[in-house]
Amino acid sequence: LLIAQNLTKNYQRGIEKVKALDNVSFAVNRGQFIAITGPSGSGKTTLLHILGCLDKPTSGEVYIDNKPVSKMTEKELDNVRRLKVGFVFQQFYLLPELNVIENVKLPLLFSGNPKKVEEEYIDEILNFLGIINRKKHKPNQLSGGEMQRVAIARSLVNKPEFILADEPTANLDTENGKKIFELLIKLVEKNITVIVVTHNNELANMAQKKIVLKDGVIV
Amino acid sequence: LLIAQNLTKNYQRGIEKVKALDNVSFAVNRGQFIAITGPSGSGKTTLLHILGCLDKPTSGEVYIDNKPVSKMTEKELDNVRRLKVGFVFQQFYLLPELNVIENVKLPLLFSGNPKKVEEEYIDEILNFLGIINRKKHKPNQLSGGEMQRVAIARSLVNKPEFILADEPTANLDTENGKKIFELLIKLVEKNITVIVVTHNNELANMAQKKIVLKDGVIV
Ligand SMILES: Nc1ncnc2c1ncn2[C@@H]1O[C@H](COP(=O)(O)OP(=O)(O)OP(=O)(O)O)[C@@H](O)[C@H]1O
Ligand SMILES: Nc1ncnc2c1ncn2[C@@H]1O[C@H](COP(=O)(O)OP(=O)(O)OP(=O)(O)O)[C@@H](O)[C@H]1O
Ligand SMILES: [Mg+2]
Ligand SMILES: [Mg+2]
Repeated sequence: LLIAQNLTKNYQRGIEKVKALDNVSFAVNRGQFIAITGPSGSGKTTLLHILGCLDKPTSGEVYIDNKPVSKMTEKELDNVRRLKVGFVFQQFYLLPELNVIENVKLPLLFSGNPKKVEEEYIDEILNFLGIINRKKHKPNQLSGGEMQRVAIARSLVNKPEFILADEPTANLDTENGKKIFELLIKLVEKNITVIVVTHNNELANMAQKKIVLKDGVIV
Repeated sequence: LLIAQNLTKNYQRGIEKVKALDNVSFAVNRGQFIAITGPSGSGKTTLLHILGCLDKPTSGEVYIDNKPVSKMTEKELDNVRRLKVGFVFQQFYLLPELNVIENVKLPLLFSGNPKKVEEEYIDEILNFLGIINRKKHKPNQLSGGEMQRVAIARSLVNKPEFILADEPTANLDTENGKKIFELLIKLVEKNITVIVVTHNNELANMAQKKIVLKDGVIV
């Protein structure tokens, strides 16, 4: 379903070259639960962004449903980013001028809501995540963990085939973290492919497969 | 040294009132290591900002060296924020247009570097935190955990009497997280007062005193 083939990502800064990813290859099947772990700076976020078509590798290829991403049209790439993949960013990236419900519904605006997602479905997600009472708050009126949960809710709203989540429990206490584990497992049971970058060993151990990065290389 | 007396913080949003803190009181002695824990949304960040004079309570008082904060002049408050307290923010708040070393040295610019902090001292901190090779990177050229460590380095540069750290290991792996524990303990050994908000139970258990919040109340 998703293949990473010899992915390399270099960042050039003047004479300095940072090798963020070095020949990373692996395959993911539909409905699998994959954890990506490794030290800070090992290339996890870089890898996740390339898998989600939000960034291009310096060399190597990503295949989605056997189609090479480098050969996709802009229209096909948009389709991947807006409908196939739900992305939870490490930095959240909520829009400061929109409130919670507007931020969560933003992907529907871009996709035109082709799956006809209902208000009740969204409320169900917000309720499960414990943030239903924050629907009208703006991001600067939320705690760190509340912002994180809004970012998670937003990734689900287009009912994507893949969830790519970058440290989704970093700002959460144990109780709320467990709710996220539960959510991710429910998605996998619905045959959604979940790839999560995490420093949380408990969450990583729930995955069917662990990819461990160190200095941009799979170890 | 630091006294919180009946701190209450309400946020009014139209007809809705959020009670972020409700009658919170405790005392902290010089050189103590205090952990503040509790679920997401329980008021930890709100409390830390009030203790660090970055926000005012709706009612109640903070005393620093027996001086009530509400009676301090703007000059005295500036002195507290710039020299007495080193603050590590949950959202980091690094300036995007400055590189790492410029971001770390920013407090020296505001304080006029009265303690004559040297370049070697700063390099020592960056080296200990494992980010010495990122001195010239801008924040958008850093990983989440690297940004977190820059925020920690910045809080130390004015050699403050207090460190107030909001989830300083949230974006770090176990190894790098342990480095932060080590750093905080070294500071406490130097008689610096450390108050850390954390979801990390291992770090919280190293503290001499734990303050547990739930719905804005100490439990
Ligand atoms: N400006 C605001 N207006 C309204 N409500 C607010 C505002 N700022 C914070 N809150 C609310 O106050 C509560 C406490 O927020 P706070 O950031 O202190 O929580 P926290 O314990 O740090 O949570 P976390 O562990 O998620 O970081 C939250 O429920 C939040 O929604
Ligand atoms: N635009 C850039 N220019 C130069 N170096 C970069 C850039 N973006 C990232 N890097 C570097 O690439 C390395 C990998 O970054 P990445 O964000 O993928 O790490 P990570 O594994 O997600 O780390 P963390 O656990 O701290 O979030 C880091 O050392 C970072 O400094
Ligand atoms: Mg990352
Ligand atoms: Mg907080």
